[in-house]
Amino acid sequence: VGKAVALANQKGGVGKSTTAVNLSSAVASFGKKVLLIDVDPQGNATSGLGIEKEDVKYSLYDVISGRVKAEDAIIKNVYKNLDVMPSNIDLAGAEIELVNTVSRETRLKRALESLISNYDYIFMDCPPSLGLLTINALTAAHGVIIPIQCEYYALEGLGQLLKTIDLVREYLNPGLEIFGVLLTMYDSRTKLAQQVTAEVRNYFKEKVFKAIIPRSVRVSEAPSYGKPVIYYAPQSNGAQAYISLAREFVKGRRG
Amino acid sequence: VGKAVALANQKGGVGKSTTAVNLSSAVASFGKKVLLIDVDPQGNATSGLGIEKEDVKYSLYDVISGRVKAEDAIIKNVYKNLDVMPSNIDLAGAEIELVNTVSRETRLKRALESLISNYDYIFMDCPPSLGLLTINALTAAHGVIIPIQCEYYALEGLGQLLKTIDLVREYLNPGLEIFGVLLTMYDSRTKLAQQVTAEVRNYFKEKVFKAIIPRSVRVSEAPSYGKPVIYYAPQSNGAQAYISLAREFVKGRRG
Ligand SMILES: Nc1ncnc2c1ncn2[C@@H]1O[C@H](COP(=O)(O)OP(=O)(O)OP(=O)(O)O)[C@@H](O)[C@H]1O
Ligand SMILES: Nc1ncnc2c1ncn2[C@@H]1O[C@H](COP(=O)(O)OP(=O)(O)OP(=O)(O)O)[C@@H](O)[C@H]1O
Ligand SMILES: [Mg+2]
Ligand SMILES: [Mg+2]
Repeated sequence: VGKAVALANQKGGVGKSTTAVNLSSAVASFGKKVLLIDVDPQGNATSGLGIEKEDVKYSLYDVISGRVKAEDAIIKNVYKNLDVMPSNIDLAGAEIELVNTVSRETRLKRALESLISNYDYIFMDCPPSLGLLTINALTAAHGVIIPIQCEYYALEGLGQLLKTIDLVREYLNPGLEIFGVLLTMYDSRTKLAQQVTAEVRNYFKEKVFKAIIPRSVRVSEAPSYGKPVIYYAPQSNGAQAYISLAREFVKGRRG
Repeated sequence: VGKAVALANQKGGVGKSTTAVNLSSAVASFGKKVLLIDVDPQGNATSGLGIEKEDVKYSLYDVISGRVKAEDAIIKNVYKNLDVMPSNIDLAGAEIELVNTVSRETRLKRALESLISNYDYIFMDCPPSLGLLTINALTAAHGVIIPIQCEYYALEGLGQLLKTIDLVREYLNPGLEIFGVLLTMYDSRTKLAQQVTAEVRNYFKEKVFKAIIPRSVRVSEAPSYGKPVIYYAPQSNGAQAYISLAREFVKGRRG
């Protein structure tokens, strides 16, 4: 049975979508069957893989609101061994629509039951909030990867994120683990990056992935070509970092 | 009467808090009476100004839930001519608590009525979402400043943001204007920044501020010292850019 992984951090702009796109495609390039689900109404992971939102027939919104089965909203082989369940702006309405419904936190988990055995890994890209969409992803997940930007503000919300993970584990998903903490946009020239890195290692200890993603222009250019950086600029240090992260994740993942 | 300005963009990490902290302190350094309200539960603007969250007695959450008057939650003279209404994680609960209440969108606007004449400008830093907290800020504001990072993903959500501003103008706040669009984290060495800048100018035309904020390590280091960059590194190109933005904003603001 496949492992479901949420990319979550309510701090904005820390590299959740970039990691979802690049880690899922790197793992898929190893020959694993991978599904990427875009749980963010902004749909950055969708467009980062070159999918035009106008062409999307069914999205995660249609699945969560019960209109279609999960399989109907999947675009197959977007890249080698990589399927995508896209999202579009309709998903923005889901949070308010779900608030007063029954089992609002387990919609995504139930939708995935029928397809989880078709994949080795399912990655879910979360929006920058701890609202119902992120809660749905944490409830459906076996584990969480937490991208942390090597910047001062990035340290602030971690306590709240860990509290939310604990709450989900206690009430909704007892098996939820932290698969790892990923340092992103690391600029070795700045003191700040070194200070933040030291603090993150101090706080999370062995949960911090050995792979560190450097700040790299190729990484930020790749989405404008609709490609993961491992296909846009395979020799770049950003692409190489995501490949070693994928190796470390597949080899070392607990559970 | 003071002008209320919301810093809004649901895309994460585009420089909302950084702009809220540095623009408000630059305008205050000109001798204007300024209040900064932190409408983001993450409280980055609060800590970016050196305020310890444990020391905060009353926050925006206490004001919005009607427990205290706005004046009671204001910390005076955090920097020259700059008062702050801080936020802390309690505010994260407000979105869910407000959903089923009467006039949930106008809580902040009503709370500010008693104090708006004490200030020349009131800046509000919004979270990375278009939920009730951002709607409250847009409803209380005379105008919006939209920070846009010079990156590909930053272009995606703009249509939704403008739609939300239109909805607020139609149903909640007829006078809501766009005071301007601010290009942030501009790296002149990359083609991407030039491409994104060209697209933003094409889309927003004269609404784009002439001042462009460059990517600058001093800007990202300043919050770790609890200081606006204009006090942390006044000669840096980041500080100078925020000072010229402040001048342009104060001189050219319509209304
Ligand atoms: N390693 C990197 N080097 C350079 N730029 C990067 C890197 N990782 C991400 N970026 C850029 O930084 C910006 C923020 O990254 P991204 O959008 O992936 O973050 P996010 O956490 O998904 O944001 P949001 O909170 O809005 O969902 C994007 O423009 C992206 O292209
Ligand atoms: N001009 C700049 N140069 C370098 N770094 C910057 C600049 N502006 C902002 N940053 C850094 O980029 C990160 C994102 O900025 P900031 O937190 O202000 O964005 P935000 O839009 O408020 O994020 P959120 O969506 O989480 O509220 C921060 O770590 C900040 O220090
Ligand atoms: Mg994202
Ligand atoms: Mg912010």
